[in-house]
Amino acid sequence: GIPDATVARLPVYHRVLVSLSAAGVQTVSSEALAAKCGVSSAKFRKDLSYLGSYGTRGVGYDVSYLTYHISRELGSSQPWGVVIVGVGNLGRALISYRGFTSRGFAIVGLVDNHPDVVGESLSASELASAADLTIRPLVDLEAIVGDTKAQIGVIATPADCAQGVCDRLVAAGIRSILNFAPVVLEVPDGVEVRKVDLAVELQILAFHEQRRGYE
Amino acid sequence: GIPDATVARLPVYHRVLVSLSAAGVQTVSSEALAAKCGVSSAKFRKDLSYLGSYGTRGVGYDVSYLTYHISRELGSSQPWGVVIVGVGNLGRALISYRGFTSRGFAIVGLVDNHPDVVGESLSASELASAADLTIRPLVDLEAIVGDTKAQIGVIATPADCAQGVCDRLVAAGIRSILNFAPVVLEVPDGVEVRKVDLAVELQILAFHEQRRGYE
Ligand SMILES: NC(=O)c1ccc[n+]([C@@H]2O[C@H](COP(=O)([O-])OP(=O)(O)OC[C@H]3O[C@@H](n4cnc5c(N)ncnc54)[C@H](O)[C@@H]3O)[C@@H](O)[C@H]2O)c1
Ligand SMILES: NC(=O)c1ccc[n+]([C@@H]2O[C@H](COP(=O)([O-])OP(=O)(O)OC[C@H]3O[C@@H](n4cnc5c(N)ncnc54)[C@H](O)[C@@H]3O)[C@@H](O)[C@H]2O)c1
Repeated sequence: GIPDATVARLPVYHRVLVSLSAAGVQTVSSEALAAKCGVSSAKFRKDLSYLGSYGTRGVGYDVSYLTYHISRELGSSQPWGVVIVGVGNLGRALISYRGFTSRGFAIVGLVDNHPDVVGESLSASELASAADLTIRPLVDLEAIVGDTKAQIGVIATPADCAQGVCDRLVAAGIRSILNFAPVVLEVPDGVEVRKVDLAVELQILAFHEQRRGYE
Repeated sequence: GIPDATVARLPVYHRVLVSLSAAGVQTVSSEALAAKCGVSSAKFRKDLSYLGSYGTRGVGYDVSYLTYHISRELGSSQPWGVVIVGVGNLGRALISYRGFTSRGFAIVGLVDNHPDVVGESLSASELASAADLTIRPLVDLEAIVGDTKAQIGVIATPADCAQGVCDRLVAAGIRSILNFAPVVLEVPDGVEVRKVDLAVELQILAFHEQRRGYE
């Protein structure tokens, strides 16, 4: 399949192409396009080859065709509805992060099980979304997924309840889960779980720092 | 160089090897070791080949030699001191995440510039570290890095002040930075910045969800 790193770059390519076609540019070389996206032209060409897209040697890429092609790959069903379960420190940092809404993700549901948290209302401007949202109890999870047609669940709860929350998200119809809790979730076939471990970022930094010591 | 994904797996290999040598195991096949680490044996052998480490066909790997070799690559200067600048929602989620301390990272400094936050004391048990820590003002950043010999800086501030914070970390001697703020930081040669964008995780999930629709 297509490598994750390539998938992660496609929205960047799409944004640059959209601004080029808005500026009336018809064709563009892979060097110029790659430079605007902050990657080498070899990496750019390699990424597009995974989509079966090749420029014409000496002419480059057709901007409007390539914009259409990438947006079809990325999916037109934007915005993607996201439900966040666990509205603690991490959940709140995710809620106010503008990087989600700017890429076509809308937070459509907030769920928690702590009596002090449930019932709290977050304003549309804080969520950068269309409407205010109230933090709802766990018992409402199925109704929220059903009403909003959310497609992605984010688990930001403690580890001990993460599997239970995951099972309920899957039973409600969610097939894509982003998990922060430090447990390995068991899911049926057809459900994809991505696990984030920010400690890995520190490990990579430490590994390189250690090697710098030898230079 | 060694791919990041390989670097991220080395601590897992190291933990498994440490428990095998504690159990008195002398040699182990790459299949058995890979299975314990949750990877294919082909990926395991490929990872170790980056370190110049090859098992003996039919015999496998020498557990104590391989443990020593990987721990040398990972660096023995654990624990690595980490200073977190910006103790808001994200900063607090990072502070209480057990995944950092369990991999040899100790939070040795907390810095913020909001009068309500500066002066707050966090207990050693909340930090899973040796001592209580008080959140200090930005003006103390250089003294904290000097006193603690911290090697890694984490930026969890809003975007508009992130470059300024980065410059001060670098001037204080930090050469490894984990940046969450949505800006591209400029740093001199010799300083490594890793940027986290959790929206990329959602993009990858959405990309696969979109493709599932075609199946
Ligand atoms: N993977 C990483 O890199 C990383 C980094 C930081 C934190 N974490 C993890 O993220 C999780 C959240 O961290 P935090 O600092 O925000 O913790 P937190 O305690 O501030 O927040 C957890 C929230 O989950 C809620 N909750 C508890 N049980 C629940 C349930 N059954 N259903 C719904 N909500 C429930 C709590 O009421 C609370 O609001 C933890 O598991 C932590 O280990 C992971
Ligand atoms: N990259 C990602 O995936 C991701 C995800 C979530 C949040 N974020 C980003 O992380 C940052 C923090 O998010 P948050 O939700 O914790 O925000 P927050 O407002 O809760 O916390 C920010 C903290 O930084 C402090 N601060 C502000 N200016 C400072 C300065 N000059 N020096 C020191 N401290 C300063 C504030 O007092 C506050 O405590 C934001 O930039 C946000 O966009 C990134």
